[in-house]
Amino acid sequence: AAELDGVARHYPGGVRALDGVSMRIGAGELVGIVGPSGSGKSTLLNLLGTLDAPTEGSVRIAGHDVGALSDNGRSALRAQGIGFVFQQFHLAANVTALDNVADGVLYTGLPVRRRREQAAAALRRVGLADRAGHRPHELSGGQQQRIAIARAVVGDPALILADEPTGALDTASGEAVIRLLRGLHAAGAAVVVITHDREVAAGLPRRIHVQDGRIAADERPAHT
Amino acid sequence: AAELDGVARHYPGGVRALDGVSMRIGAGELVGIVGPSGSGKSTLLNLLGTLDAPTEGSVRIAGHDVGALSDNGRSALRAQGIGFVFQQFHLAANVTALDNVADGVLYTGLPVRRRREQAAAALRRVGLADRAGHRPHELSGGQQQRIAIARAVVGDPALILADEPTGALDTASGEAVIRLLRGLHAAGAAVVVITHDREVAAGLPRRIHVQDGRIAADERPAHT
Ligand SMILES: Nc1ncnc2c1ncn2[C@@H]1O[C@H](COP(=O)(O)OP(=O)(O)OP(=O)(O)O)[C@@H](O)[C@H]1O
Ligand SMILES: Nc1ncnc2c1ncn2[C@@H]1O[C@H](COP(=O)(O)OP(=O)(O)OP(=O)(O)O)[C@@H](O)[C@H]1O
Ligand SMILES: [Mg+2]
Ligand SMILES: [Mg+2]
Repeated sequence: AAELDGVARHYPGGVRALDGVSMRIGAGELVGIVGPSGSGKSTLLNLLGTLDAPTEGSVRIAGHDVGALSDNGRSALRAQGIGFVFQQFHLAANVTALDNVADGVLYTGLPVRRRREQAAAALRRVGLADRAGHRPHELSGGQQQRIAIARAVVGDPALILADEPTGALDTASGEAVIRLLRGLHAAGAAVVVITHDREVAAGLPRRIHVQDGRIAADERPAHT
Repeated sequence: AAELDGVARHYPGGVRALDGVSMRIGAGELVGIVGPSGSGKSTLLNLLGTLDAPTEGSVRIAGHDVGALSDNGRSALRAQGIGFVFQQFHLAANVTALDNVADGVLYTGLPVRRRREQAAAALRRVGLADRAGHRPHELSGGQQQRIAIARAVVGDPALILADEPTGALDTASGEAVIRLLRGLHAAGAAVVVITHDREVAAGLPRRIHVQDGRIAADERPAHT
């Protein structure tokens, strides 16, 4: 589970990306985050994923107070159980698709051969087994996004944080990605998805609405 | 006007991004390009924008055979009249939003002060006048996309090529961008938009469908 309590995130020059945000994501929950451009969605996800620290308030992940952990403690927490799909993919440039995905299980200490086997299986799940040897600049925008998704899920993490995972995808490819995330949720992972796709958002059992750095609504539609 | 005739674009290793593509975009036309991830849309747009060269066939822009031009000739053609919104934005990293947009009229030779005035006006049109001093890493995904759009339109080019211009935007911000592009079209520019957003595609007077590197359909719905 992940919990924010009275969290703010400000930047120099008076930008208040988040203010007074308190929320809880339960183990195994499927949650959407929606809101206008610049409202604070990615900032919220980065804090949940221990990739950023709050200006005020506290973040607890799996019971740990993230602020009290060392840098190493935070990376260990991430490596053990958080898969992240970045909004701008952040793939390693001169590295093949296979090795970009294998990086997702770097922390396991498994030998490279075993990690690449897991990576090849993840590439098959996103429909790109035949491009394992290509590097990011040799792939289309949507193909790169699917590599980023494969890297996030290859280690079967307990918490998956996905920032607009269908942003670069056509409807059919996007639906396949959402099916993949739903499958991981069904298997027990907590999945948090930022999306501006109305159809994707409508299909989620809970939707947190962010507006000007605050939580404007936390919608749990009945019996979806 | 822009014209492709028998165009193919292949990559080493047997990837056939485009094959046998012939099409024409008239001066002042508004056209959509749709198709699955990896089908060849960005490749097509890069060829139309003289940013890439075909493996076979010819590309003519405003009557010039692009293959017969020198590198300088091609950049002059681009600078004089083509505005490009890249799928991955490609903003200059340590440069302010204002100067990123001012780069869109670098070729005019106008003094920096004048270029920055034009850039400030373009930033206002995309709703980001208050972030002129921020650099790309200080802006959200959608804000960066809007900077990229402002840079493409700041010089009032005759041809605007936009690769998923609403991909990182919520519905309202996306609609504002489409209104901006429609306004430029109404003023006489030719506008070509790659999109996987069903609503955006449905509103365009012509839709070119790309599938596995070929034009599968060229839909000109009557009386839209
Ligand atoms: N440098 C390259 N080397 C090898 N293959 C490439 C290269 N650049 C592009 N491709 C391939 O060409 C095909 C078409 O790519 P393109 O970027 O045009 O697709 P797209 O329709 O824009 O897809 P998307 O919707 O995912 O952005 C893809 O299969 C892609 O992997
Ligand atoms: N380093 C920074 N310095 C200043 N402002 C920043 C910085 N990083 C983010 N911001 C601002 O914080 C606000 C929230 O950004 P965030 O990336 O969370 O938005 P978002 O909801 O994800 O938007 P989008 O839908 O466009 O991706 C924005 O106004 C953004 O410009
Ligand atoms: Mg974001
Ligand atoms: Mg593309």
